[in-house]
This record gives sequence, C-alpha cells and structure tokens, in this order.
Amino acid sequence: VCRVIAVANQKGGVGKTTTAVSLASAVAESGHKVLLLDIDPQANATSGIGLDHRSAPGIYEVLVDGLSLTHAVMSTVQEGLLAVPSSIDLAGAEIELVTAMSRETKLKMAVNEVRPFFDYVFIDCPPSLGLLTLNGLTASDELVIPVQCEFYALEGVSKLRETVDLVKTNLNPGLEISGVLLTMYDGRAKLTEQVANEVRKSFAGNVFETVVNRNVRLAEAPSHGLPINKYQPKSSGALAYRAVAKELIGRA
Amino acid sequence: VCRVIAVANQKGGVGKTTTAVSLASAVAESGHKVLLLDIDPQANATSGIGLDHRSAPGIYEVLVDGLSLTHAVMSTVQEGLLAVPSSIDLAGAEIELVTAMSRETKLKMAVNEVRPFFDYVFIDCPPSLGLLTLNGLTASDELVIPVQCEFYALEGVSKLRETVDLVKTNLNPGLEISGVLLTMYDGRAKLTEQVANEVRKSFAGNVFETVVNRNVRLAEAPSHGLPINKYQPKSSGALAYRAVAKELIGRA
Ligand SMILES: Nc1ncnc2c1ncn2[C@@H]1O[C@H](COP(=O)(O)OP(=O)(O)OP(=O)(O)O)[C@@H](O)[C@H]1O
Ligand SMILES: Nc1ncnc2c1ncn2[C@@H]1O[C@H](COP(=O)(O)OP(=O)(O)OP(=O)(O)O)[C@@H](O)[C@H]1O
Ligand SMILES: [Mg+2]
Ligand SMILES: [Mg+2]
Repeated sequence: VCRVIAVANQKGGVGKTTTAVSLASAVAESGHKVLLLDIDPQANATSGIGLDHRSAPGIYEVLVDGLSLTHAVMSTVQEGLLAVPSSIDLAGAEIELVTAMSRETKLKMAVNEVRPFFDYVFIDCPPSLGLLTLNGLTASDELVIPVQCEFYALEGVSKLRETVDLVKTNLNPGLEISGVLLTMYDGRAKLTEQVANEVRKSFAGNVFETVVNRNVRLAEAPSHGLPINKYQPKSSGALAYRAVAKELIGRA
Repeated sequence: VCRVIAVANQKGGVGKTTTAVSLASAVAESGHKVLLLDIDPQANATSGIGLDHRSAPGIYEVLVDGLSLTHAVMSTVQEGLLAVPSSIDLAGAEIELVTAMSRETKLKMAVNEVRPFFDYVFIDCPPSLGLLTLNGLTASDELVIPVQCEFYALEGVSKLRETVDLVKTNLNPGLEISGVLLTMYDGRAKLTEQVANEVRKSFAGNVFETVVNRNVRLAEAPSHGLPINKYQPKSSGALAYRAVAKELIGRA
C-alpha cells in the first residue's frame, strides 16, 4: 500500500521543506521506495535534494499540461528516493488553475497513477492555503504538520485544521492528520515549552514523540544540495529525522 | 510627503511581520504619524500589535467591498501608530479578486485616499507573490525586503527582484527597493556570513547597515500583543529596530 503524505502549514518558515526532504530521505534510507513532490513555486525542496529547478519537465507540466508524473521523476543522491522538481513557472499556475476544470484534483489524478511504484509519497507545500496546497491536501491520505515552537506559528494551526476539515468534507474524505512535528525546538527557551504544551493539548495523541531541535547543520545542508542524512549523518538533525521516520513508519 | 512602504518577501518566516510591526512602532515612537496595514490572511501583524483579527471591518472589507481605510483604522498601544487589521476571510479574497476589475490596484486606490493623514504607511505582506502581495507592491512607493541569513531565503531573492521589475513595468513605475534588511543574524555561524556577503554583493549599496540579531525577546513579544519597543524597550531587538528606523528615515 502506498502512503501519500502532504507536509503543510500556511505559516511561513516552520520547517516544511526541511521536514519533507529530511523525512523522505530517511524513509528511503531505511529501504522503502519513496517519491518527493515539490509543489512550492519557491522550489526549495528541489534545490534541497540537489536538483535544478530550471530543468523541465516538472510539477508545472504535470498540473497544467497533464503530463504524467512518470515523465517528470528524477533520481537523487539517496538510493530509493525519486523526486519531481518544481519551478518558478508554478507561481503562475495558481491563477491559471482557478478557471480550469476540477482544479483541486489535478495532482490527485497524477499521484494515483504512480501509487503502485512507491511505498511513500511526500508532498512539500507552499506557505499558503491556495490552490497548490489544496491540490496537495486533496491528493494525500495523510498530513504531517510541522510547527515551529513560536507564537505566530501557533496562531495558524487552528486555521489549518479548519482547512483540513473543509478538504475532508468537500474533496478528500479520507485525509487524516498523521502527526504534528515540533520543529526548531529549543529546550532552554520558555516560549518553546509554552507552545509545545499548547500543541500537545490541542492535538492530544497526534504529536510526534520526537522533537527536532534547532541544529545549524539542517540549515547548512541545502546549500550543499544534500539531505541531512547525506550531509552530516551523525548530526542531531539527522538523528532526529531518522527517529521521526521510524515513528511515521510505525504509525501505519 | 507620505512614504508608503511594503515589507515583502515570498520566502516564509524571514521576519516580515516582525519587521513591519517593530519598524512601524519605532518610527511612530520617534514622533511620526504611522499607519500599519496587515494584508496577510494569517493576520500575524494584527495580533503582534495587539488587535483582534475577528474584529470587523478590516482589510478584507477595504479590498473586496471598497470600504474606505479611514473606517477600518484602529489605535494601538504605540502613540502615533494606527493599524488596519487583517482577518482569515482575506484568504478567500485572492480567489475573489482574480475576476474583479483592476484587481491589482484596489489597495493603491484605498491608500492614496489616506496619504494626507500619515508620514509613513507600512504594509505587511503574506509569503507569496499572489494578488495580495501584488496589491501591496502596487500601492507602495518603496519596498523593504527582510532576508533571513540562510540558504533557502537567499534563493528567493532573485525571484522577488524579477517580480518587482514586473510590477514597475506594468503597475507601479515609481516602486523602488529602499533596503534589504538582514534578519536573524548570528555572527558566529559561517552560513550567516556567507549569505550576508552574497546579499551585500547583489544589492550593493541597498542593504541596511543595521542587522537584526536573533533575539528571543522578538519571538516573545507577539504573545503579549506588544511591539518590541513596548515589550522590552532595552532589548537588542528593540535597539536594532530603532537603528533601522533611523536609517530608513534618513534615506528619504
Ligand atoms: N531544526 C532546524 N534547525 C535549524 N534550522 C532549521 C531547522 N529546520 C529548518 N531550518 C531552517 O530554517 C529555515 C526555514 O525552514 P524551511 O525553509 O524548511 O521552512 P518552510 O516551512 O519550508 O518555509 P516556507 O514557508 O518558505 O516554505 C530554513 O533556512 C531551514 O534551513
Ligand atoms: N530577530 C529575530 N530573533 C528571533 N526571532 C525572530 C526574529 N525575527 C523574527 N523572529 C521570529 O521568527 C518567526 C518568523 O518571523 P515572522 O513571523 O516575523 O516572519 P514572516 O516573514 O512574517 O513569516 P510569514 O512568511 O509566515 O509571514 C516568528 O516566530 C518571529 O517571532
Ligand atoms: Mg518550504
Ligand atoms: Mg508574516
């Protein structure tokens, strides 16, 4: 069975891309067949996994021109991990898709074609609740929500939950939150504990045991085009995402 | 003369809201009449300045219903600073505006009406290059670009510059970049220096001298609904934003 997992949170800079890239790579490292889809026009996951976002075809051609995903996949530095690059053109797709037929389910149709080839599909979403993120949520079985342990990130979580409910009612009844991941966790900061407690209360039982501490290696890895398990395999960042991968696989 | 300044960068979590709120408050503290507009559906600047984002009317009514800004302004804890709140409804405005007449200039028309009452107007933009940010860039004379000193934030800067050129050619010929602000600066981290050098090279002469160091007080302030100069007036964050305000006022 293929598990399709969106990594989404409309709050910016909470660690969505870092989580999608690190998690996809850690799950592939443990022997599974994994596909990473970058549906953010910023194309950060594309460069974070070492691909060129000017290379075509990519996710834009899949969503707007109906290209099959199999024609856009590329191999990566991690064995078992394939990826489909995003590109800057995708920024135009949000407006182009508004008037298209079945605009929210374009990605779902494309992903359903490739499910037989993969155990896991991870989708890195942009920091908004527009048509691209709606496509990501509609195509997915599960949702991982990275939450930075700070005040503004906490505010957005209730809005995200509302959106998930809307998607479940109208577009994808099977969508479930598979877990909230606390990122950039700093055990010494009072604010971190306050936010973590708040999140654990409102998502009781659905918060990953593993927290991802702030670790400069995670911020350095993308400048080398490498996922953390290839850049610094023994860093606290790599260990944390291996532990998250183990929890995620165990939650099937 | 009223200076209208957008604070924008499509990369998420780089310090746009922290900059808009802190800078607006510091400029008001130094005796100027200031208006803060929150055009992000996340409404972080609204709660960061202590307003309620469920209160109506707000920026949604201005953009979609044509309400005058004067009917939406609210006073804040900082003397000389008024603000117009955002709300979650604004997320729908992007799709609603797509088919509207002169959709990119709605905010510009509203802002031009209130210029006589203010010395500075700051506009906090969402992390995307959609219609809301386009409205912000079209309404503005200047643009302040916060850049977090990390790799992904660097990647987005060239795309932002392209968008600014497009806006200048098609919608707002007078738009100028008034400065790039380096945020969450950590002098000990190699990555910070690498990114800072890259930014100073590509924006020669247009980077604020002041850098804003990572300072936990800045992350704590919004949970109290206070700008940093009211929450911890002697913190390094408050001092940094006072220095940025001074530079900005001097750059007229
Ligand atoms: N645990 C961590 N420790 C240190 N730095 C981190 C950590 N997680 C992410 N980062 C860094 O923080 C920044 C924001 O993370 P990232 O870009 O993954 O967030 P995002 O939610 O994908 O942002 P966006 O909303 O723009 O898509 C990046 O520069 C990233 O390298
Ligand atoms: N100099 C700083 N030191 C420490 N924390 C900071 C600093 N600047 C901002 N922050 C914190 O970092 C997080 C991201 O900042 P902020 O929300 O202002 O960015 P943004 O660009 O407005 O995000 P978005 O893209 O979601 O609109 C917030 O939790 C904020 O409190
Ligand atoms: Mg991202
Ligand atoms: Mg913001």
